Amino acid sequence: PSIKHLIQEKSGSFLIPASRIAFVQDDNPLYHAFLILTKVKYSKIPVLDKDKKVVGLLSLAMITDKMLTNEEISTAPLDQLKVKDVMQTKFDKINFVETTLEAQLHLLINNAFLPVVDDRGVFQGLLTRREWIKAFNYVTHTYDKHYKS
Amino acid sequence: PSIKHLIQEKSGSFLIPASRIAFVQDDNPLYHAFLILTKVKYSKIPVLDKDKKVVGLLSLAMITDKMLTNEEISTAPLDQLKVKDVMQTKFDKINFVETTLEAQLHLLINNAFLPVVDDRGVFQGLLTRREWIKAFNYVTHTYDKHYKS
Ligand SMILES: Nc1ncnc2c1ncn2[C@@H]1O[C@@H]2COP(=O)(O)O[C@H]3[C@@H](O)[C@H](n4cnc5c(N)ncnc54)O[C@@H]3COP(=O)(O)O[C@H]2[C@H]1O
Ligand SMILES: Nc1ncnc2c1ncn2[C@@H]1O[C@@H]2COP(=O)(O)O[C@H]3[C@@H](O)[C@H](n4cnc5c(N)ncnc54)O[C@@H]3COP(=O)(O)O[C@H]2[C@H]1O
Repeated sequence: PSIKHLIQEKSGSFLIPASRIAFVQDDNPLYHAFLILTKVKYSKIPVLDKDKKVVGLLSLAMITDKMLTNEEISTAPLDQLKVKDVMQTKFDKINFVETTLEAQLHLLINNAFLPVVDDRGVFQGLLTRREWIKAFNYVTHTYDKHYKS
Repeated sequence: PSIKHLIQEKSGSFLIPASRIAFVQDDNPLYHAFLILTKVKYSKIPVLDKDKKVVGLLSLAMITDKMLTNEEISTAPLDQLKVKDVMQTKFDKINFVETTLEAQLHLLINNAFLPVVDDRGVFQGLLTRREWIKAFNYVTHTYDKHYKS
């Protein structure tokens, strides 16, 4: 069996389901998102709209960037702006049904995680580098043990 | 050849040298670190002391956590505190000479990156998940092409 087949067997368990993912909504005030990101400590999280579709990604740096004014560091933007005003709107996401394993791995070269959506764009969960590396670690131990040369 | 050997050939190029790494010093005021982290956009960076040894890791969340007071979000801590007052001091780091490839991969399961140091603890650069995944991606293409079954 090829490496690809060994990983394919394990890949069903890669998805971290939506229920375990920290997120914010696009219409939340920045104040709320600042608190969420400070407390959950994940560096970048998905942004969902009212229909649970993934519409952006958000990190603390996108928020603190608005706090840097000419004079000083200001907290005023936290009350004035919403998540949708600062979030990253250009990002990779995948539909498990349509995306091959090779395509997933290729995207994980430049993305620490990939939001997974269904055919209607509704958020299903995250595919993370950690899950992939765990599987690779397992596979190379298994493979090298049986096929050592 | 085993997967391990194929990766070992490429692993010389994994280290991102210290000259290309964004960092802060442990005695910098938080104000400075806040600006650095907001501008470079890396989510977590190494903290070095005067002797260029890695003494901690720093993210924006460690700084914003100090800004959450009972009343409101305050910028006062940015002037009052230093990087060493909030940085993460418990973290994994590796010495390339001493660490096997398996040990590196195992550590990358729970670490997005690993600071690399020499025998005196002086910062050499970072080993990142991105570099590992690029190598794995290359190796599986090569391996499966030659040893398909
Ligand atoms: N609370 C925690 N418990 C245990 N380990 C933790 C952790 N927070 C971070 N890590 C470790 O640090 C890595 C980088 O986390 P980061 O938050 O920068 O980057 C994360 C974050 O942006 C996002 N992410 C992961 N899990 C998430 C969740 N439950 N909710 C929201 N975003 C998540 O996916 C990125 C990659 O995650 P990955 O698991 O591959 O890699 C994680 C994981 O290995
Ligand atoms: N300016 C940029 N240009 C291109 N791609 C970018 C980028 N900033 C982030 N990325 C992509 O996002 C991933 C996660 O970045 P993050 O800053 O959360 O997490 C980073 C950051 O905490 C640290 N890191 C990487 N390069 C660094 C550098 N030059 N200076 C300081 N820290 C660095 O190592 C972690 C893992 O990095 P890795 O390369 O595996 O994975 C990176 C990379 O694939």
